[in-house]
Amino acid sequence: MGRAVAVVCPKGGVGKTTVTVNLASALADMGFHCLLIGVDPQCGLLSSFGRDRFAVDYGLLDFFDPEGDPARVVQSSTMPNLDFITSNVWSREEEAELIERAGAEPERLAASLADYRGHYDFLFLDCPPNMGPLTAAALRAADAYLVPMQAEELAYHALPRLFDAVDELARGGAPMPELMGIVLNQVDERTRLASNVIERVRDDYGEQVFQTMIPRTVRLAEVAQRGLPVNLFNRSGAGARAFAALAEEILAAPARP
Amino acid sequence: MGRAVAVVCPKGGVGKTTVTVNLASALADMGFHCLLIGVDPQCGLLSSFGRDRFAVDYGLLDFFDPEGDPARVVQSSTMPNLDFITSNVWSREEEAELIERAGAEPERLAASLADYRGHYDFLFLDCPPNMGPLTAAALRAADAYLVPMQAEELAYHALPRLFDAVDELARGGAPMPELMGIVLNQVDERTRLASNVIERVRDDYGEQVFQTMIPRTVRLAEVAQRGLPVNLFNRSGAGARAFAALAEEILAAPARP
Ligand SMILES: Nc1ncnc2c1ncn2[C@@H]1O[C@H](COP(=O)(O)OP(=O)(O)OP(=O)(O)O)[C@@H](O)[C@H]1O
Ligand SMILES: Nc1ncnc2c1ncn2[C@@H]1O[C@H](COP(=O)(O)OP(=O)(O)OP(=O)(O)O)[C@@H](O)[C@H]1O
Ligand SMILES: [Mg+2]
Ligand SMILES: [Mg+2]
Repeated sequence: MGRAVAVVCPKGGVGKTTVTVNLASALADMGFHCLLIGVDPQCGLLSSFGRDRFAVDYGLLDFFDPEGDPARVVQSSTMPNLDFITSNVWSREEEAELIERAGAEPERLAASLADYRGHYDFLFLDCPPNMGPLTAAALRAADAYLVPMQAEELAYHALPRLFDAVDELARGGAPMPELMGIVLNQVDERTRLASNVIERVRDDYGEQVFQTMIPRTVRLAEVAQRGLPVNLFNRSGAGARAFAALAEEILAAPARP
Repeated sequence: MGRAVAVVCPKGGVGKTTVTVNLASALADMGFHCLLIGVDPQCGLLSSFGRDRFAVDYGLLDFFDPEGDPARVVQSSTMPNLDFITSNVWSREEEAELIERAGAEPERLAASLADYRGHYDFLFLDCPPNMGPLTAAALRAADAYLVPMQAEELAYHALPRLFDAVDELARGGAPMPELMGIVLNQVDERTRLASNVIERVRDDYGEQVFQTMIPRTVRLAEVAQRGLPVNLFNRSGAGARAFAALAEEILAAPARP
């Protein structure tokens, strides 16, 4: 059975989409079948695979919309072992409708994904920058959640808010996944700010912080422009190597009891 | 009468909070009285002034909550000419309530701010990374809106979605402000990616893109850690100079008819 992993952080721009795409691609490289689900209405996943929003009709909304067609939501990424489901909302009105349906039927995403767990080794859910109904639905559907953060002050401050929100959902009766870990991303180790934040986050969260840190590299910023994960155009670079190391670290970690 | 400016971009992490704090501080330096309003429940403004969320009781929620106390929402930043109103929600439940009230009474924020416009030259509204009810309320309260973006692909893709959302709100009858401009932030001009995106955004949006670009500097990333705008601890650096230039460019621009 495939492992469903929600990629979550209410702070914007920490690298949820970038980590989702490049970690999945590193796992796909090792032969694991991965399905990526764009839960974020921004459609960042679609751009990361070089696809235009007009090119795809079916997606996340079809899981929540009674008139939708869930059978047609999976798109091939043209890369082996890597498929995706995009968020297929564009207007504010559609987005508000999706959020409302996710709030009304929070377990619907989990139920819709159940069929896919038999076909994939990993299912990654790329969440929007908030802890609202869509992120809550993704957490309910997940076995674990992964938290990217920048080695910067505002991202550090977002962590207690994130974990409080997960606790609040659990207190409300929602099944919450285990924390897979916190991964530091866009790290420039030369700066005092970064080493200061890294030290504090390792002090506070200890083993829950991955050893592997993803550096800020131009190649990683180019992923969305090229429409390719970094290991497919810069295999030997620091970015691809870091995501391969992260994949190894995740595979080696025993799933918490 | 003070000018109300909403700082908006649905893409996370482009620098809405950083631009709000440092642009306002550059204007405060020139003698303009500025009020910053944290419309984003993440409370990024509070951190940027080194304040702890437990230290402030009154804020945005008091505008929307019938039992609130709007008279006590303005906090002094300890810097001359710079005050702020923070978002004072923490839990998911409180945030959901704030969003619901903003959706139900979208003109409430504009009405609450009306009193302050006589006391300040500029009122900046720092918005969350989405185009939902809080951003919509901020746009209704504003005379103009400012769009920070990174010189990166996913931020570039966010622009049509942003402008479509503003058009959609206008079609729905909401008074929408004029576009003050798009400001490129976190720019590393040495990369091909940045110059490529800059070229495209200037091609597409022409005069609507400010000439001034804000570079990515470590000092700017340190603002939230120090709890001070960059011109108060690194006055001669590239970050402070860029924000002073942006302030000049904004002051020089004729308000559009
Ligand atoms: N390690 C990295 N090196 C260089 N650039 C990066 C890295 N990680 C992310 N980026 C870039 O930083 C920006 C933010 O990353 P991304 O969009 O993945 O974050 P996000 O958390 O998904 O954002 P949002 O909150 O809007 O969903 C993007 O332009 C991306 O290309
Ligand atoms: N010009 C810059 N140079 C260096 N760091 C910057 C710059 N602008 C922003 N940052 C840093 O980048 C991160 C994102 O910026 P910020 O939080 O202001 O963006 P935002 O759009 O307000 O994010 P959100 O979408 O979460 O509200 C922060 O850690 C901030 O310190
Ligand atoms: Mg994203
Ligand atoms: Mg912000």
